[in-house]
Amino acid sequence: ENALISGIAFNKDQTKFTLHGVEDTPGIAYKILGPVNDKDISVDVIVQNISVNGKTDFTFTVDSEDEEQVKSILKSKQSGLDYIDLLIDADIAKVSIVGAGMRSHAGIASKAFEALSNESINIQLISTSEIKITMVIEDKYLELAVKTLHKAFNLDK
Amino acid sequence: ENALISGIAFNKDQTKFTLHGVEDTPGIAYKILGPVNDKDISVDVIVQNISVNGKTDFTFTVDSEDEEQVKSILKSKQSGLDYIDLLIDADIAKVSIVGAGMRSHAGIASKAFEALSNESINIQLISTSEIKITMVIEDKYLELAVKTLHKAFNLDK
Ligand SMILES: C[C@@H](O)[C@H](N)C(=O)O
Ligand SMILES: C[C@@H](O)[C@H](N)C(=O)O
Repeated sequence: ENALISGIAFNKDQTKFTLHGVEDTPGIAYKILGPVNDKDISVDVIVQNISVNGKTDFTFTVDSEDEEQVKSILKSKQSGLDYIDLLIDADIAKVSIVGAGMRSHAGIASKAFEALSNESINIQLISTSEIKITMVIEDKYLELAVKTLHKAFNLDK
Repeated sequence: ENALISGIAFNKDQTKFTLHGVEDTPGIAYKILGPVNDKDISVDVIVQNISVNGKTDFTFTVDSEDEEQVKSILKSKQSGLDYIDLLIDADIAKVSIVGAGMRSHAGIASKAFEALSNESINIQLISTSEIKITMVIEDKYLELAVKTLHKAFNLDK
């Protein structure tokens, strides 16, 4: 499956927002992202996993320059949203394995996970699509992660 | 941004596996997906959000025909993985908004979230990339969701 990988993309200039403990009921995702969109703020990764005991976490990343504005939007909405905690983290980097038509992610993803694990790099967030496996890690490991993944997928020229 | 949307894709034949309460330490994602990949099982969506108190949930979907095999792989790995609970759900449908170059997901995502919320359809899982916003919902709402999203994005011919 290696032949499908066209490269490793990365971005250090994002901030991750996590609304911890939102209600898992219809309309909540819109209540979170609607106000951010109304201010024309560009959102990149959006990840939400299933809820346990009716609550879940909703995470999204924005360009770091928009951090202050997003923070004030979310803080002003807290009463309507009812989340337990707002976690903001600018010390992140996004690393993606980019390929074409990755029918099954398992092979490519497990190879990427293995490569990062061999370097003891912790994966904070994972999101996949047909063309990309996106992982958020601590920004201090970005260079090591990119080097490791280049090697794992034989992308070293 | 409507012009960018090319269609709504969906799939009812998947099963969602969630390992609830895995340790958020390097190597865990590989320990989960490595064994699944070793058996050549095709994995589609992979979602993991940030951890709280050192534990997080890891979710992935497979074709429903592979459900039993994945279940026995994960159950046999429980001692090495140390998860609190294995949640399996075949009553799901995956619905995706497919577009090209969606630089910012906020506009398209919040419109999709609003459309589903107006029909009281709960979004269980969210994962995004440049070309797709993927949502997992209960399979009984699939037809309504696809109709609603077609309308919201003016895709009705
Ligand atoms: C948490 C959020 O995604 C909620 N389930 C919704 O449908 O909006
Ligand atoms: C939970 C899992 O993703 C872990 N953080 C890892 O790096 O493998």
